[in-house]
Amino acid sequence: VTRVIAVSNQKGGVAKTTTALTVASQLAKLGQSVLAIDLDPQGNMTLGLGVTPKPGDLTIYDTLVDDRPLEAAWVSTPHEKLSTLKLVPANRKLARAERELYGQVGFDAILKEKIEEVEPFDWVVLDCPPSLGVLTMNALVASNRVLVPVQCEFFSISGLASLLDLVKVVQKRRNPGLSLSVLPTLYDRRNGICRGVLKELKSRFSKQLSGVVIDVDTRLREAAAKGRPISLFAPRSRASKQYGNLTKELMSHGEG
Amino acid sequence: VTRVIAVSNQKGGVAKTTTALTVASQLAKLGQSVLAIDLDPQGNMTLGLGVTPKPGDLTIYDTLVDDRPLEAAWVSTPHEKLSTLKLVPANRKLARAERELYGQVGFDAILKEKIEEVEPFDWVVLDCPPSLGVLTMNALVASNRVLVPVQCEFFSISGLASLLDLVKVVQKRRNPGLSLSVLPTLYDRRNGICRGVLKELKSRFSKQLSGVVIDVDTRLREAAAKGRPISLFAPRSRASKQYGNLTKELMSHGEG
Ligand SMILES: Nc1ncnc2c1ncn2[C@@H]1O[C@H](COP(=O)(O)OP(=O)(O)OP(=O)(O)O)[C@@H](O)[C@H]1O
Ligand SMILES: Nc1ncnc2c1ncn2[C@@H]1O[C@H](COP(=O)(O)OP(=O)(O)OP(=O)(O)O)[C@@H](O)[C@H]1O
Ligand SMILES: [Mg+2]
Ligand SMILES: [Mg+2]
Repeated sequence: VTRVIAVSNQKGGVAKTTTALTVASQLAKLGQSVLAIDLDPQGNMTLGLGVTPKPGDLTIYDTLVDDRPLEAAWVSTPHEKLSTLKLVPANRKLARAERELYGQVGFDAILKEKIEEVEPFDWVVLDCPPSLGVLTMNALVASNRVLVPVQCEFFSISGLASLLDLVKVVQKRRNPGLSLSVLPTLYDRRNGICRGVLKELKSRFSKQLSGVVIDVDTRLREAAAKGRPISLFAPRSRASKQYGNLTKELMSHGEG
Repeated sequence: VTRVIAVSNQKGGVAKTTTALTVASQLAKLGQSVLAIDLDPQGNMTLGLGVTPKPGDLTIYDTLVDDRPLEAAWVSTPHEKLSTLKLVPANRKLARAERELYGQVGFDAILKEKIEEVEPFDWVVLDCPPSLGVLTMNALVASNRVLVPVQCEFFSISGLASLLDLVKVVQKRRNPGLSLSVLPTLYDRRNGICRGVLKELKSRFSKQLSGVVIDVDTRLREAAAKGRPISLFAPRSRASKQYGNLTKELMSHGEG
């Protein structure tokens, strides 16, 4: 059964893209077949995997709005070790999808349908934009797990409430099999606020909190600048190991 | 003449809210009359100024969608030194405004009209969400300056292109008087990628680049956690001084 993971948080800059592309690349490096889908008009996952879409190439927009099949849009990355990874890229045009899809019957289940139409991959990894709109709704309806990266700082906790409410509505109306994981990211052990917020996450999300914490590691920024996932750029770095532990944890969850 | 500043960037987590609330509080501390408007459904500017809206309080949603006057929604902050600052709060309900306003005639000029209906403030400071939708469009149409905080990392430069295109369309069709400033934020002097991206910003935006760079400073996170702007929480910190220089630079721009 295909495991579909949505990486989502409407707070900006909390390492959604970094987490999505790193998990996707580590699963692929282990030989799993992975379909990564960039659902953010900014196209950071596309850039971070070293893919440069040419004008005229199909993107996830063409799948969602013009009903093109996913296999017409996915591409390989330039990395030999990730030969079992396909990426459906995004570009700025995707910003229009929020408006163009909204209000159509079943607008929140289009991505799910498209994923079910292709030969099953072992994994599908979705990188969501920093908002709770149509693209994120499609991701939550299509997934069996939503992974929420949370930066341990003050604004984070209050922001989680609206995402959790949306997850509940999706579980109730569309997708009862949707599980939730919370992943502390950009963690700075020397910072008292970080430690305090992590403590609060542990008490509020005792069941859903990942056993992994991702520390701040500048190697991740360097890897992104090279268009290479950390698992290829610096496999022995702390960040690569921590994301490796996260990948193992996700694989151990059984279905979803 | 009222100077209206929109703080905008669709990239998440680049210090839009931190910049908007800090500039608004420093102008108010200097005795200027300031109207701060939180345009992000996450309501981080509202939290960061120590305001806790009660259920039933009006927010910017009520102004934009239900045509309520701004003065029915603005509140004071709990900080005595900021007595000349009024804040129009935001809450999750604002997420609906993106959809509810889109497509109405003149949907992008509603905020501008509302600002022109009130007794003029010296300054209006708008904190935009991490997206280029209806709320950001309203901010760009209503402003005479858009201040773009940019974190010096790889994804930033490519993301600026779509914001700059939107600014150009707004300048052409709605608001020829809109000026652009680019502010390097979350700057880490020890990081080679940061230095490289700053160099690129200097060459691409030689005219629009601020003379100020905001360094990473954990005091800003502590201030936010206390619901106090850095200018009150730690006025002698490096971040407070750097934002003070930015505020002086904005005041020196003459009109807008
Ligand atoms: N553990 C980490 N240590 C250091 N830098 C990190 C870490 N995780 C992510 N980053 C960097 O932080 C920035 C934000 O990360 P990223 O773009 O993945 O966040 P995001 O949640 O996808 O942002 P957006 O909301 O804009 O989509 C990037 O420059 C990234 O390289
Ligand atoms: N110069 C700085 N040094 C250290 N931390 C900072 C700095 N500027 C902002 N921060 C912190 O970084 C985080 C992101 O900042 P902020 O929320 O202002 O960004 P944003 O662009 O408004 O995010 P969003 O896209 O979600 O609206 C916050 O925790 C904030 O306290
Ligand atoms: Mg992202
Ligand atoms: Mg913000």
